[in-house]
Amino acid sequence: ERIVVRGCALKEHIARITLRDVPNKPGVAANIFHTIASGNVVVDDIIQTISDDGQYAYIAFTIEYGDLADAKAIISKLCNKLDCYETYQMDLAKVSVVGIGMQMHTGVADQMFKALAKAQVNIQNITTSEIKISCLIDEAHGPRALRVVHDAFDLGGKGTLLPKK
Amino acid sequence: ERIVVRGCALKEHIARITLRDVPNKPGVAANIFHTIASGNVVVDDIIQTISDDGQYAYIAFTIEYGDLADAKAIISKLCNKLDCYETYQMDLAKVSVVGIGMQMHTGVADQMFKALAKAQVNIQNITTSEIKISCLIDEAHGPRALRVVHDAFDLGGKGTLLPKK
Ligand SMILES: C[C@@H](O)[C@H](N)C(=O)O
Ligand SMILES: C[C@@H](O)[C@H](N)C(=O)O
Repeated sequence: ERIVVRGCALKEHIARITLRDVPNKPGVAANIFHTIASGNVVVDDIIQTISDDGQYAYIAFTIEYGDLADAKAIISKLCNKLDCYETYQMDLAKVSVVGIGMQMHTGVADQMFKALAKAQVNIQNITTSEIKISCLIDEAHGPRALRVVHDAFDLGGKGTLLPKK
Repeated sequence: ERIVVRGCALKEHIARITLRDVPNKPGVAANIFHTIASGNVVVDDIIQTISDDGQYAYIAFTIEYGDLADAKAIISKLCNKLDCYETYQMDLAKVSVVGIGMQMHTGVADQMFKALAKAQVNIQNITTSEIKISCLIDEAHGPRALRVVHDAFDLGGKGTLLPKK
């Protein structure tokens, strides 16, 4: 199937919170995101992987800078209760490629990651949806990453820079 | 902003491959997904988290059952070269909620995870996009998970079961 990459985008000023050694049992994610929702913290992306033995989960989610202080207060109490721990990372940006087509991920991932590799941009997190591949990177690499990805897919005038929220 | 959940879906017969202790250096993801693309393995979702000290990455991706044999041959060679290791999980399903609206993730995640928790369904992986939250679960829980999520959002006739590809 032909891959049609329609555009790319950059979102800046992102903070990431990662909960580590989270018990991998039913109900734990509900507890975490209910607590966060009640604290009025707006969560953008959520990524969860699990440990090799299935005992623990690692849940990373991104938020706006403005919510970081509230989030930290909520998360530290939560981690005490769940016996897990949290790490924070500021100054992140998300560079995304948007396209259409089933083979989207394998073919496009190859090209997008190659463009970032050539520009020596390290990929911290990856998430995908049917029409998009997103990478969390150091904010300092943001504009350059957008440019090299834009060029890799010959987007001409189609690339966009998302408005800073 | 009002959250409008439009529907939910279930995709069955999913296999997940997780690469663990992957060196977290520029170029490594490009190498991995170029190798996979050259082997004609179609990758669906990609999820990457990184270790606390930033040394290692954990990359999980889902594929169709049909590609598993080819993928195993490619991945074991790759892991030898990169000095990382891989784990496989079959019999997975992906239950998703599709909606519209910025607060989508925080409010909807809370409700979706609560519904799965009440049904004692364990969430193995989580990925989100602007309009969707997806959870990888045991395939055995698939139909039940779809039903409880469908009911939690009062979807009436809107829920869907994706065609088995
Ligand atoms: C870690 C968390 O996602 C857990 N597995 C749950 O189902 O809630
Ligand atoms: C692990 C891998 O994603 C690495 N960080 C890279 O940029 O390629």
